[in-house]
Amino acid sequence: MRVVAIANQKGGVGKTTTAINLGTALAAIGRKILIIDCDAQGNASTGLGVDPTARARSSYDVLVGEASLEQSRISTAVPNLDIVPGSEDLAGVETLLHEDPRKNFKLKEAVAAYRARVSAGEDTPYEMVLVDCPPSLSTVTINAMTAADSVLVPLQCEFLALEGLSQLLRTVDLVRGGLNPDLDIQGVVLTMYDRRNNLSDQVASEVRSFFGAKVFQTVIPRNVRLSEAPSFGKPAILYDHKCSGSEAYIRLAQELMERERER
Amino acid sequence: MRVVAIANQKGGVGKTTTAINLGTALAAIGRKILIIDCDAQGNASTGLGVDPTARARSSYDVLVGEASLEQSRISTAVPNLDIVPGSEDLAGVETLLHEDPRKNFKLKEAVAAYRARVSAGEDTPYEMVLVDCPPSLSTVTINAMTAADSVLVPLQCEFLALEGLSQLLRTVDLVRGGLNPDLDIQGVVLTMYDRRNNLSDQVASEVRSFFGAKVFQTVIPRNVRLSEAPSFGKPAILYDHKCSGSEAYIRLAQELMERERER
Ligand SMILES: Nc1ncnc2c1ncn2[C@@H]1O[C@H](COP(=O)(O)OP(=O)(O)OP(=O)(O)O)[C@@H](O)[C@H]1O
Ligand SMILES: Nc1ncnc2c1ncn2[C@@H]1O[C@H](COP(=O)(O)OP(=O)(O)OP(=O)(O)O)[C@@H](O)[C@H]1O
Ligand SMILES: [Mg+2]
Ligand SMILES: [Mg+2]
Repeated sequence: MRVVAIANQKGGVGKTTTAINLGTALAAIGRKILIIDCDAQGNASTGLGVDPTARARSSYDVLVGEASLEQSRISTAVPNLDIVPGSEDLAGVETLLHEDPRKNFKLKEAVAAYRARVSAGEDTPYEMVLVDCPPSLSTVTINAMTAADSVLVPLQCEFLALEGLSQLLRTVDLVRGGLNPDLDIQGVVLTMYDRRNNLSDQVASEVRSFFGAKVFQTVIPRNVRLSEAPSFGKPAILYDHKCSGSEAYIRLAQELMERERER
Repeated sequence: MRVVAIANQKGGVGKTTTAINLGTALAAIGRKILIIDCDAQGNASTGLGVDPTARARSSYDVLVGEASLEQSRISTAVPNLDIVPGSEDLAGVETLLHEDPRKNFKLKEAVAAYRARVSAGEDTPYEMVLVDCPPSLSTVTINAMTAADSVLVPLQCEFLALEGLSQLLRTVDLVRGGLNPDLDIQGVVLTMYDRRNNLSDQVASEVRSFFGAKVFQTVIPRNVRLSEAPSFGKPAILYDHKCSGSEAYIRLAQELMERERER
């Protein structure tokens, strides 16, 4: 059971879209996947068609220690794909956990408890857990990085998106230095690539020269079907599996599984 | 001196692009403008060509009470436009101010101190102060809303961007109920509108039916020149004043000044 934090404090770079569609593509090739929606807006939950009234328990309850992963997860319309929904309450986590000496380990402890259930034969394992992070380096994102085996960084092919990279990498180093020594960078995924626009190419080549082989070969193109799909409560792969966005996420899932095999 | 917080916790909706280009357009019609960059990535500072080494003091110093606005502001390449730069240290504000009973009033107090200087003839007033907020409803954004006369909400014409609106409005109500009774919503600006795509129209009409006259007539189109300009350290209006993005921000500045006159 590998835990991957999908994180980047720059807003609107495709974290949620990657969590939903990479998760769906992995589930479509038979892997059992859990998405943990750690964003107060609950975009991943909406994009997977989870009605706001069906979110009795959420990642907030898990982070504050009031519910386990198995109590909070619900199934989605996609076979093999479960989700722990997000909740507006997450905006209050920073304040609520401030005095708690274990504030950075809450998600790690919840994952460890689930792994113990699996070892005891009380539950079936997920092959991968994807954590959709909010656009900040706050306690929620630190929790995700502390619980994770690796960080997947969606990077929009825009100039301003390059600015926050060094801060993100320093944060990963900080977490690796204290909270989670085994944390590594799974990879960088270029998103919203528009081949008609020079800027996309410039950003892509700059990222490849900086991150080298860590950058996935698969590049996610800008594709309006990806942004339409959530309005139907479906991942793009169910909404329109032939569009360029869906095909790219299917390729990304395959590339990710190859990397996992080589590990 | 009116203070306007440019806020929306959804990431990547055009908060920084609006702060830079609306600020530049207002300065170009002769208004004296101050931008306060409250985002840890310092995108507004970069987009206005402020070199990272020239950011000796920042909005962080203002928020923790170690520097005044006039000590932290610097001029930009745009006449009539000054900026208080952003800084990575802002990521630590939440923790640093947690125990401070005045934690939500830091920016308000700095603005009040500046106003006192103006009354005493020690400084010239800004006609407007634009605060570029980070993509969260944390202490930094609450500070901006507490110091502000009104909130300007950039809203991307995308389905997922609608999700966070109710939480944003509740936060404005909360701030109005306790910290800043005079806070109102200046308006909603539709951004990244793409007329080739139905979704943009659907989102735009949904927003207009929800917010009515609060929605600016001016709609900002998706225009690649707006995303290229920051890589040259220039606002779009200096980089390419004839492009559709620049023209839209010039119209928005005029519409905003009309609204201010009618107030
Ligand atoms: N490849 C793409 N092509 C076109 N639109 C996209 C693509 N990826 C994401 N989008 C759209 O862009 C917007 C931002 O994407 P998304 O919400 O996934 O980013 P995020 O990083 O999760 O944002 P936040 O920082 O707010 O959590 C959404 O409206 C989404 O539908
Ligand atoms: N109208 C537009 N047309 C095309 N690109 C745009 C437009 N407005 C903004 N952009 C680009 O979209 C990206 C997101 O915009 P911006 O950074 O201003 O949003 P933001 O809300 O400030 O993001 P964050 O939540 O990270 O602070 C940037 O790369 C910017 O250059
Ligand atoms: Mg998201
Ligand atoms: Mg910004």
